[in-house]
Amino acid sequence: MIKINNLSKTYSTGAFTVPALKGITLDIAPGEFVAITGASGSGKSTMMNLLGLLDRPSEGSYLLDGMDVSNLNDDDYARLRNRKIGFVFQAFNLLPRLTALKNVELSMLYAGTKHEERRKRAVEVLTLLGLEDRLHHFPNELSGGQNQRVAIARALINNPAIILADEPTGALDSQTGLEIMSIFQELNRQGTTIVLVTHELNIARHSRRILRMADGLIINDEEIARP
Amino acid sequence: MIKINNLSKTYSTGAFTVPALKGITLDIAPGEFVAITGASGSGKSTMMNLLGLLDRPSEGSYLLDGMDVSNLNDDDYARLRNRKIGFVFQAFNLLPRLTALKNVELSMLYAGTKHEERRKRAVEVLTLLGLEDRLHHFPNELSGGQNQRVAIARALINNPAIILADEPTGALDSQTGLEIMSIFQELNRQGTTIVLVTHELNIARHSRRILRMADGLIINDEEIARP
Ligand SMILES: Nc1ncnc2c1ncn2[C@@H]1O[C@H](COP(=O)(O)OP(=O)(O)OP(=O)(O)O)[C@@H](O)[C@H]1O
Ligand SMILES: Nc1ncnc2c1ncn2[C@@H]1O[C@H](COP(=O)(O)OP(=O)(O)OP(=O)(O)O)[C@@H](O)[C@H]1O
Ligand SMILES: [Mg+2]
Ligand SMILES: [Mg+2]
Repeated sequence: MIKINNLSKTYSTGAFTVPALKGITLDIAPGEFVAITGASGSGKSTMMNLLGLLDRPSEGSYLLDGMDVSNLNDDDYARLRNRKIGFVFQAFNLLPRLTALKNVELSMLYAGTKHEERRKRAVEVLTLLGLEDRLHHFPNELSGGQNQRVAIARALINNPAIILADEPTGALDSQTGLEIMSIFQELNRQGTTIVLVTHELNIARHSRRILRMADGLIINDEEIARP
Repeated sequence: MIKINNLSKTYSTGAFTVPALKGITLDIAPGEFVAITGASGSGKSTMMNLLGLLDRPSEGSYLLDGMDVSNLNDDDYARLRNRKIGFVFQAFNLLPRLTALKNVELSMLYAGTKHEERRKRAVEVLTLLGLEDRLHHFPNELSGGQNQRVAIARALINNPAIILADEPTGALDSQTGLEIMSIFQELNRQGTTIVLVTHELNIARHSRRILRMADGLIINDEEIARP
């Protein structure tokens, strides 16, 4: 599903050069459930942005479902992302002038879903995440954890083949965090490939494989036995 | 230091009314170290915004260091906040067009600190938080946890009497989170009153008193024995 080879990313401006990712080689098979941990600044979000087709690598290759993404122009890059990937951003990235409902509906536009169907599905997913009373609130009228759940709803809504979630429980109390993880586990049982970044070990333990990053490299890669 | 009586906050727009805080009565003495936990949406940030003089209550009273804040006009409200309180926002709230260094320096302007002194102190605090190589990066050139640490630096820089921190370790790996907590404990030993919201119990256990919130009320208030 995901095959990266020597994937590297260096950010550089006039003032500095930051080698955020230093040549990562990694295979993730369809249906896997992977957690990524590592110190702040170790390159986790950078890696997720490359996997999520939100950015281009400086070096190395990325085959997504067999397709070499470096051959795609920007439009095809975006189209592939919208079709295959649901992304939960570390900073949520909701549109501040749209309500929770409209933020989620918007991400269904690309899939060409009809209006009534979009509304119905968006209400379902937001309800699943406990937000049925907050559909018409704007991001600044929602708590941190409510905003995070809207971001999660937006990622799930198109039933993507891959979910990439960057700290999806960072703003949630433990109980709500566990509810999110059982939703992810259910989606994974139905075949969705899941890669999530987390700094909490009890969250990481809901996955079946834990990668540890440090200074732009993967320093550990461990299958975990499921109870 | 903090005395609130029947403090309430209801958000209402044309479309809805949300009673986010339903009458909280609470005393926090100078030098206390308090943690606040509770489900997503239970009113923690709302309470912190009222304590931090970032918002006004719908009902009830707030005495800060003996002063009834309801008597203050908006300018005096802001001036008291800048003098007494260091606030770490759940969403960091950094200015996107200023570097890490300038974001921190800016919050020293109100205190009337001289330019060289501001620069020197800002570099010190950012270095203490591990950001010495990121001083001149903008928020979009920093990782989530680096942005959170800039927000923390900004709250500490004026040596405030009270630190209010809303999920200050939410975006940090466990190791960095523990480093932040030892900094807070050191400040508390020096007399700073600290109130922090967290959903992680091992972080809450660095405090000496844990308040639990649910549905806009405090439902538990427990001193914890320190080892
Ligand atoms: N400006 C607003 N207008 C309307 N409702 C609001 C507004 N701000 C917050 N709320 C609502 O008030 C309730 C309490 O919000 P608050 O941000 O205090 O929760 P919280 O405990 O900090 O949650 P979290 O743990 O998710 O950050 C939530 O249900 C939220 O939807
Ligand atoms: N646009 C950018 N320009 C320059 N440097 C950047 C940029 N984005 C990220 N960086 C740097 O690259 C490194 C890796 O960042 P990244 O966001 O991937 O870390 P992370 O592992 O997600 O950290 P966190 O756990 O704090 O979210 C960091 O040191 C960061 O300062
Ligand atoms: Mg990150
Ligand atoms: Mg909050």
